[in-house]
Amino acid sequence: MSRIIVVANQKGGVGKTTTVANLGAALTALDKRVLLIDLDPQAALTATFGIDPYKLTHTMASVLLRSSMPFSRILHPVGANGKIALAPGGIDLAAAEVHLATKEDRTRRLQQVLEKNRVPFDIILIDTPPSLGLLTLNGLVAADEVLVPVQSHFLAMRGVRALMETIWRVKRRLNPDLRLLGLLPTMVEPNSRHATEVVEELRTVFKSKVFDVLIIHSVKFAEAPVANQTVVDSAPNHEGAVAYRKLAEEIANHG
Amino acid sequence: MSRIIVVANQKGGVGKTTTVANLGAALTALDKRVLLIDLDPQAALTATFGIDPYKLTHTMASVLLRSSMPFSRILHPVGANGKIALAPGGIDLAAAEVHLATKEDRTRRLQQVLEKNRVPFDIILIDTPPSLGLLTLNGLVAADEVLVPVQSHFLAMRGVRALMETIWRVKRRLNPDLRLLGLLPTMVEPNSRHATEVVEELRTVFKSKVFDVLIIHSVKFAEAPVANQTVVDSAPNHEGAVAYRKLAEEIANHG
Ligand SMILES: Nc1ncnc2c1ncn2[C@@H]1O[C@H](COP(=O)(O)OP(=O)(O)OP(=O)(O)O)[C@@H](O)[C@H]1O
Ligand SMILES: Nc1ncnc2c1ncn2[C@@H]1O[C@H](COP(=O)(O)OP(=O)(O)OP(=O)(O)O)[C@@H](O)[C@H]1O
Ligand SMILES: [Mg+2]
Ligand SMILES: [Mg+2]
Repeated sequence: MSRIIVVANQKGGVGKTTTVANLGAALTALDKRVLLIDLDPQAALTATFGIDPYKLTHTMASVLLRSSMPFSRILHPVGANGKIALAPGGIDLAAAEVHLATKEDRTRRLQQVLEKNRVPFDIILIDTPPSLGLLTLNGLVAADEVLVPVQSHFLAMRGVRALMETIWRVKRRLNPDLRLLGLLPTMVEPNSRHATEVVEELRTVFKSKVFDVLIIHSVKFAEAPVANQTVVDSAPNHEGAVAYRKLAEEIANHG
Repeated sequence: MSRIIVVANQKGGVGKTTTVANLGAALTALDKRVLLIDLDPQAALTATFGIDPYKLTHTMASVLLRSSMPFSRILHPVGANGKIALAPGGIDLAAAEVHLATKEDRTRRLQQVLEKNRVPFDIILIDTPPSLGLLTLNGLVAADEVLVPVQSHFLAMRGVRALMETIWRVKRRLNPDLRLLGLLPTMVEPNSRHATEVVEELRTVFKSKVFDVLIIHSVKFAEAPVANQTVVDSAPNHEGAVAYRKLAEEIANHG
């Protein structure tokens, strides 16, 4: 049985895609068989691994709308040595979301696909867009666990409570197995009192649900996607890479 | 006649809200009468000025759904000396967006409201959520000009072309007066080759449509909202405040 972890936060630009890509690379280095799923119409995860979503005929949109294309056929090998499987996103996901809105099982499409196709993966990571719409809901319903990156800024703190309420509602009504894996402080500016105070506030409110690992703010994370790489693969001794590897170990060991 | 500028970019966390707040404060300092409109259900702009959206009975949602509440009655005085008017956002905007989807004039609600209520403002700035859904479309249809903040990271560059296509489509079908005011490079890491390359790429592709002004990356922008302030008001000599004031002058003088 695969472990399905959805990475979600409706606040934009908090490090969701970066976390899926780097955590995926770090889990692969621990010999886990990893599948990454891109549910964002902007397909930043797909672009991070050098795939041009505009050139794809099949993305997650076709899978959610149940086209004849089998799930395994849309997968691309990515990452160092092509060891990660990626189910790409693309702009047609925006139209798919509108189309799904009229369907009875609109929140369960991804869950159904993964139930039919779980075979070869140990861990499945799902990237979501900055909203709490149907695409993110499909991720929350399909998943066993939710990982929430929280940028260590005041404005990013505000949305966490609303997100917890959404997770709770999904758990009550749609996916009783869903549990919060943890809150991951991201973009922590070194030597910034503000960042320290935000992380302390997170730990006060959410206690052990906040990972010990912090991801520091570093321009390396913005640079790596240019070369279609993750920081974990391109700069393994970088502080950010070390942090994502620690996160991977913590997640792999407390399954 | 007011000048209506919508600040939009579907990529999350690129500095839309920060730009509306700081540009608004800088324009007010130039003695412009400024109205800020918060179209984001997460209402970060509203929170930036110390208003708790959860405590409001009337937000932009009531206005878009044409409740009996007149537009002028939902406005709050904010900023230094309460000189800025704010039309607050809130979580009910998410439900309003779903409700609007069934209406014939779903993209024109904001335009209609502003046509009826333009009276006292020189400049109206509209903040939008990180998506190209109905709320952002209402902003694009109601506006005369679009200002696009672009984070100076590779991943943020990707969405600009798709956004330009959306602006062009809105101009052709819904709002012939809409024009691109400019692209504003944000979060430019000082001394980073990556940031310089991204800004150079922007200037190569979009030429004079890229503002000369750059907004540097500074933790001050994350800190200011904690004290319900903008950097323009709280640290007027800070490089970021100077940049937003320059932007305000450039916009005010090239009306
Ligand atoms: N720790 C970090 N330090 C500095 N920059 C980072 C860090 N993590 C990610 N970034 C950069 O910040 C930007 C936002 O990150 P990312 O795209 O992963 O966030 P997101 O939550 O997926 O955004 P969206 O809401 O648009 O999907 C990207 O350009 C990324 O390269
Ligand atoms: N120039 C800057 N340097 C550093 N941090 C910044 C800068 N501008 C904004 N920020 C911070 O980065 C975060 C994202 O900015 P902001 O919320 O304005 O972006 P946004 O595009 O409105 O995000 P969303 O897509 O979620 O609405 C905020 O916490 C803000 O305080
Ligand atoms: Mg993303
Ligand atoms: Mg915003």
